[in-house]
Amino acid sequence: KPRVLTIANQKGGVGKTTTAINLGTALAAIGERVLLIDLDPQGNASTGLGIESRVRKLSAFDVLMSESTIAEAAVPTDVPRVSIVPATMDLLGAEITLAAQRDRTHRLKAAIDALPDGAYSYILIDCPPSLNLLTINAMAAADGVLVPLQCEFFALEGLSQLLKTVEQVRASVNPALEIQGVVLTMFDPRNNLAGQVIRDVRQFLGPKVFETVIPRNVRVSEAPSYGKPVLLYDLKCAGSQAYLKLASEIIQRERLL
Amino acid sequence: KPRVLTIANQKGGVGKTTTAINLGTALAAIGERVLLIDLDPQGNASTGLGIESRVRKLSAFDVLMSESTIAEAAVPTDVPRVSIVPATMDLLGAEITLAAQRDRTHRLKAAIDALPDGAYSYILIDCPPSLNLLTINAMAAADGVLVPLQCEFFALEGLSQLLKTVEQVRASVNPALEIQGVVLTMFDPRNNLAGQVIRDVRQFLGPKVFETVIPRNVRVSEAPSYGKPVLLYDLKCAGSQAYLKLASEIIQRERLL
Ligand SMILES: Nc1ncnc2c1ncn2[C@@H]1O[C@H](COP(=O)(O)OP(=O)(O)OP(=O)(O)O)[C@@H](O)[C@H]1O
Ligand SMILES: Nc1ncnc2c1ncn2[C@@H]1O[C@H](COP(=O)(O)OP(=O)(O)OP(=O)(O)O)[C@@H](O)[C@H]1O
Ligand SMILES: [Mg+2]
Ligand SMILES: [Mg+2]
Repeated sequence: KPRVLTIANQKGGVGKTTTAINLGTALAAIGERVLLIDLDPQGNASTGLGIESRVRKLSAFDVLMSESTIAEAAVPTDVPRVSIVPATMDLLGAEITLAAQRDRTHRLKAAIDALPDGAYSYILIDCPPSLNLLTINAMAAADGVLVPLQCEFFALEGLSQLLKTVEQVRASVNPALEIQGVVLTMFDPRNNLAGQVIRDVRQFLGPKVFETVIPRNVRVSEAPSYGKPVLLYDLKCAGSQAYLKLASEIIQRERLL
Repeated sequence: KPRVLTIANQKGGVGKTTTAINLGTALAAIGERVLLIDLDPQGNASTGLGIESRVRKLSAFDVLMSESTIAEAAVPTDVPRVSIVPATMDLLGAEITLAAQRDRTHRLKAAIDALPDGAYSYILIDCPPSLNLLTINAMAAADGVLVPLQCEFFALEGLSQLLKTVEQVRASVNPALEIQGVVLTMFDPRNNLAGQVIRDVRQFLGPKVFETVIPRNVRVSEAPSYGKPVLLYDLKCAGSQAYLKLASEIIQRERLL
């Protein structure tokens, strides 16, 4: 059975998509077979992996509507051992379309459970910046939630709400759900506040916060315009090295589980 | 009648809240009477103006539910001539609660139209990072949409979808709606891509893009942790000066309308 990680945070622009693409690539680089599922109607994870919107035939929307299986919708990317179920704008209508269905929170989980055993070892789900039905579907399907957290004041404010939501999903929809970890992103050592945020978060959440901190690194934000993960765009840069370190920290932690 | 500007972009973390708070403060500094309406369940605009969540009695949710008028829900802030209708987490339930109402897209407009004449000269509405019923309500109530755009690749990708949505709202819900302008935010001259994004956007949208560009400036991101707009936290910094320039550019443009 694959390990399913949902990458979620309702605060916008904190590095969810960047973490999905680059952690996925780093896990594949160390030998894992990775599937990304792009649940954000913006489709940034699909674009960031070079899948242009005009070639997206089947998508995560079709999977949620049971029009297609994951096996049919998943497409390979330029990254060895990384496939993706792309996103389309149809996802904007998922909430209204699924609202009346009894199993509306478990559509994604059902699709993942139908995958043949051994197809993937990791599944990463990129979420939109909201706590809507798409994000709930992702949490219902997941073993763990990975929370990217920008080292900024507004990002800290949303953290307790997110933890409450995970609690609610665990109580009602997915008893096995846990916080995989919080990964601090876009850290700029010149910003005094950032250091303060890191100290606060480590104090508040202790071992739930990954040791690895992702630095702010311009190469990370340039890579998507070439349709590539930063590991393919510039393997030696600080951003790539941090994501490789995060991948091995995740594997280490899971060995201990 | 007040000029109503909706600050919207479904891409997360592009500077919507920062622009609502600081443009509002800058407009007040040059003599306008400003009301902010915080439509984001995260409530960052409310916190960034020093309204802590435990003192928020009435909120934008009560206004949308017609439980309260704007006059009752609006509270003063530490900034002279700036009031705010704060946000609470209840807003997360607005979409489901309003889904069955016939006038669900015009609730906010009705509340704004009920305001006594001359109460405010500008109303700024901060939106969540999605194209949901809250954002549609804001667009239905607005004269113009102000689009903060981060100088990054993923932000550019979402722009055409946002423009399409504005078109749809104009065709179905608010024929008077127009794009007030696109304001480029968090510009870092050391980032080659940022310069490219600015050239692309000016070429694509021409005069719809404000001359004023908001620079990335650490003082801007420090101010909210003190519950203050950056203009009160550090008036001389590059961020404050840019928002003052943006306010006068908006006033100039409106004089020409
Ligand atoms: N470590 C980093 N260094 C520099 N830029 C980064 C870094 N991580 C992400 N970015 C940039 O910051 C912006 C926001 O990141 P990203 O889009 O991944 O966030 P998100 O949480 O997925 O946003 P949304 O809430 O819209 O889905 C993007 O333009 C991205 O390229
Ligand atoms: N000019 C700037 N310079 C430096 N930091 C900035 C600037 N503008 C905004 N920020 C910071 O960037 C982050 C994102 O900005 P903000 O929260 O205003 O965006 P948003 O679009 O409202 O996000 P969301 O989509 O979650 O509502 C915040 O932490 C903010 O303090
Ligand atoms: Mg994203
Ligand atoms: Mg905001």
